[in-house]
Formats: sequence, structure tokens, C-alpha cells
Amino acid sequence: MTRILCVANQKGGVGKTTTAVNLAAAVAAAERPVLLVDLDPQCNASSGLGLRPEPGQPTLYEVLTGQAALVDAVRSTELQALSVVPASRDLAAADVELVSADRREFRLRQALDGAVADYEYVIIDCPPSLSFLTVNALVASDAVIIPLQCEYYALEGLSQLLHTIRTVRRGFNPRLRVEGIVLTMFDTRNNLSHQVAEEVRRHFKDKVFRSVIPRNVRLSEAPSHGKPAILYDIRSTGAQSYLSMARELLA
Amino acid sequence: MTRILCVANQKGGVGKTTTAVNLAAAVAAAERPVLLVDLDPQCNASSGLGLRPEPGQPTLYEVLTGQAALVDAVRSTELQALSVVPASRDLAAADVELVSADRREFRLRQALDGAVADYEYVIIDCPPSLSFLTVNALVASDAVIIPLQCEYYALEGLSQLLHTIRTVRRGFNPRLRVEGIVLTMFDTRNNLSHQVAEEVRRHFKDKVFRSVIPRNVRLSEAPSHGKPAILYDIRSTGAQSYLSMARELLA
Ligand SMILES: Nc1ncnc2c1ncn2[C@@H]1O[C@H](COP(=O)(O)OP(=O)(O)OP(=O)(O)O)[C@@H](O)[C@H]1O
Ligand SMILES: Nc1ncnc2c1ncn2[C@@H]1O[C@H](COP(=O)(O)OP(=O)(O)OP(=O)(O)O)[C@@H](O)[C@H]1O
Ligand SMILES: [Mg+2]
Ligand SMILES: [Mg+2]
Repeated sequence: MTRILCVANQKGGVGKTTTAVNLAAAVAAAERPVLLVDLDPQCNASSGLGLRPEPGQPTLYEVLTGQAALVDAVRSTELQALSVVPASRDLAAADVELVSADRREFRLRQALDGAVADYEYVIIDCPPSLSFLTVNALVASDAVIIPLQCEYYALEGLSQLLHTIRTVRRGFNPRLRVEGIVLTMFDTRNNLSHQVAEEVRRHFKDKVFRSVIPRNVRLSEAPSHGKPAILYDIRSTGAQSYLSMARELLA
Repeated sequence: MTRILCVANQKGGVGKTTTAVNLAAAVAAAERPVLLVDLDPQCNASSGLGLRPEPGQPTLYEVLTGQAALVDAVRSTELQALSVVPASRDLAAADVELVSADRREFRLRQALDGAVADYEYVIIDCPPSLSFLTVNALVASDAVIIPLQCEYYALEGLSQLLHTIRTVRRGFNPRLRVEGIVLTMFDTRNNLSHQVAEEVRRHFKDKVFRSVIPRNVRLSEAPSHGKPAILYDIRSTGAQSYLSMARELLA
């Protein structure tokens, strides 16, 4: 049974892409077939794995607008068990283009239906907003992984995100639940990180992954080499923390 | 003559709000009247200055949808020369609500026209996207300040942002230009920071602010106290770097 997870948070720069790419790679390293879907017009997850747009190659944009089937957009990576459906900048226009389409919130779900049976996990990277693309991801998913940077502004946005998840669950996708909150860019030397982490664990108890992602420069260097951290520097604390998160997810 | 500047970058978490709030405060500290406009439905610039939504008090949402005049939404802050037009979560819906409105891209510009003569500077904080709200900011502005985090993904998005600025200049606002790129969260110990900074200076030469904003925990602590960094800890490197940036802007 394929589990479909999306990585979402409207707050920008909290580690959505870094989590989607490195968690997908860590799960693939455990020989579980994973499909990473890049739903962000910034295309960071695609380029973070070294995938460049190629003329004639369909992307998620062509899939959502009905011009190509999902299987035609799937690309392979250096990890045998990891495949990717890359994004394209055109995704930014999909919102307006599909504004009057029938069941526009279900476009991604329909594209995935019946097309992902070969994968144990589908992981969807979302853009920093709660608009059309992210709603599509929430409608298509079984559960949401919420990366939370241990900072004040990031904590502020959490209630809005949980509100949107409840709205989508009631209106479109009754099975949608929160897989877990993962604390990212945690800096042990910094009081604010500890304060935010304590508050989140007090509020959300076992909904918070035990694995904490530390601030680690290897995680921000890896994308410029087109590799996930486990291929760029597996001994780094960043790579190790995502391997630990994958073990928690698979348990 | 009032100068209208927006702080924009679709990449999330690069320091847009931190730059908008602290630059506005630094300019106000130099006794130049400043209006800070929060155009992000996350409302971070508003809450970063301690402004909470109050029933009956109009926000930028009411102004853009024609339910209130700009002057009715202006709030004061601890700094005499700094006023704020706060955001509200409803801004996220303005995009769809105004999808068929006439001259929808000019809503903010029309709201500011004739209403900001008392201010020397208007500084607009943008959400992490290139959609309706950010386009409104670009149409309303004389110039754009681009915060750029010294990281790989942030550099990747720059060409897309410059392309959007050119499109808005050609189609809606011929006076729009780039005020400058400001390097943010610069970490002197980290190679990647230096590499990105070198590449940006090579490419953009004098379009890059000489002031560089260092990674400084006081900048991320200040918003939880509802204060800009110059009121929270003026001796911090973060506060000092924004005072230096303001001096460059005013020169
Ligand atoms: N744990 C970490 N340690 C150090 N750097 C990190 C870490 N996680 C992410 N980064 C870096 O921080 C920046 C923001 O992370 P990322 O792009 O993954 O966030 P995002 O939530 O996907 O952003 P957006 O909202 O733009 O989609 C990137 O440059 C990334 O390389
Ligand atoms: N120079 C800095 N040093 C340390 N922390 C910083 C610095 N600049 C910003 N921050 C912190 O990093 C996070 C991201 O910054 P900020 O929210 O200003 O970015 P943004 O571009 O406005 O994000 P969004 O895309 O969500 O609007 C915040 O928690 C902020 O407090
Ligand atoms: Mg991302
Ligand atoms: Mg912001």
C-alpha cells in the first residue's frame, strides 16, 4: 500500500525542500521505492538532485494540466530506489490557468491515482504558501510532515497551517492527518532553538519526530552538487539526522 | 518626494521581513518618516513590531478590497517616525477575490497614490511568491530591495525574480528598478557564504549593498519581543548592519 506524504509549511525557508529531498533519499537508501514529487515552481527539489529542465521532457506542470501522464514525467536519480517527478517554473501559472477547472483541488490526486503502485512512498515538496498547489498536495496525501524552524516567526504560522489542514480534511480529504512535526535548523548553542522546541513538544507531544535536524552546513552545500546529503557526506550530522528520521518513519 | 520601495524575493526565509522591519526602523531612527506596509498574509512584519489584529481596526486587506482608505489602517509604533499598515490573514484570499477585478495589479498603487505624501519612505514587505500580491507591490514601487541569503537555492531563484521585475517594468510600471541586492545571514566561517557573495558581486557589481547582514541571533530574537533589533539590542551586529544599510540608502 503506497503511502503519500507531503512536506508543507507556508513559512518560507524552514527546510521543506531539504527535508523532502533528504528524507526521500534516506528512505530509498533503505531499499524502499520512493517517488519524490516537486510541486514548487522554484524547482529546488529537482535541481537539488541535479535534474535540469530538458526540452520535450514533461514535468509536473504537464501532468497537472492534463498534457502528460505521470509515468512520462518520472526521472531516475543516482539512487536506484529514488525517482523524481520534476517541477517547472510554469507551475506558478497553473493556479490561474485552472481557476475555473472542474475539481481543480483534485488534479494531483487524480494524476497519482493508480500511477504510484510501484512505490512504497510518495513524498511531495510544497511551495511556501497555502494556495492552490499546496491544497492539491493536501488533498492528494495520506499525511503531512511539517518542518518547523526553531524560530519565532515559524512558530507563529503553525496554527494557520493546522487550520488549513483541518479545512482540507473536512472538505476534500477525510483521511488527511499530521504525520509529524520535525524540528529543523536546530542550533544547540542558541536559547531560542531550545525555547521553541520545548514549547512545540509541550503542545504537540508525540506528534513531534524524536529526530531533530541540526543546523549543518553540509545540508546547504549538498544541493550545489546535485546530491542529497547522504551521497554528498554521509558522516555529516545533517545526513545522519535524516537517516534517523527515515528509521522513525519506517518503524 | 516619497520613495516607495518593496522588499521582494520569492525564495522563502531569505530575510525579507527582517530587512523590511529593521531597515524601516533604522530609517525612522534617522528621523525620516517611514510607512511600513505588510503585504504578507503571514503578518510577520506586523507581529514583529508587536501589532496584533484588533476587531474593527482595518488592515491592508480592507484597503486593497476597497473597504477602507489607507489612512484608516495606519498604526503607530514605539518609534515616532515609523508607522505601519498591518497585514491580515485574509490577504491570502485577495488574489482569488480580485481575480476578475479591473486593473487588479494596480490596487496597492491606487491605495498609496496621494495618501503617503507625509512619508519620505514607504517600505513594503512581500510574501514568498511572485503572484498577485508581489506583483501589486512591484507595480506600486519605485524600486526593489532584494534580500539574498548566501545559499545555493537562493541564488538559483534570482534570475526568475529579475525576469518578473523586467516583465512588470515593461507591462505596468516603467519607473521600476532594482535599488540593490542585500546579502543576508552571512556567516563568515562558512565557505558557501563567501562563494555566493563573490559570485553576486561579480555579476551585479555596484547593485549590491556594501552593507552585509551577518547571521546574528539577536535579529531572530527581537520579533518575539515585538521590537526591531535597534530597540531590542542596538549594539548587536544585526542592528548595526541595518543602521549601516539605512545610511547607504539615505546617502
Ligand atoms: N538543517 C539545515 N542546516 C543548514 N542549512 C539548512 C538546513 N536545512 C535547510 N538549510 C538551508 O536553508 C535554506 C532553506 O532551506 P529550504 O530551501 O530547504 O527551505 P524551504 O522551506 O524549502 O524554502 P521555501 O519556502 O523557499 O520552499 C536552504 O538554502 C537550505 O540549503
Ligand atoms: N541575519 C539574520 N541572522 C539570524 N537570523 C535571521 C537573520 N535574518 C532573518 N533571520 C531569521 O530567519 C528567519 C527567516 O527570516 P525572515 O522571516 O525575515 O525571512 P522572509 O524572507 O521574510 O521569510 P518568508 O519567505 O517566510 O516571508 C526568521 O526566523 C528570522 O528571524
Ligand atoms: Mg522549498
Ligand atoms: Mg517574510
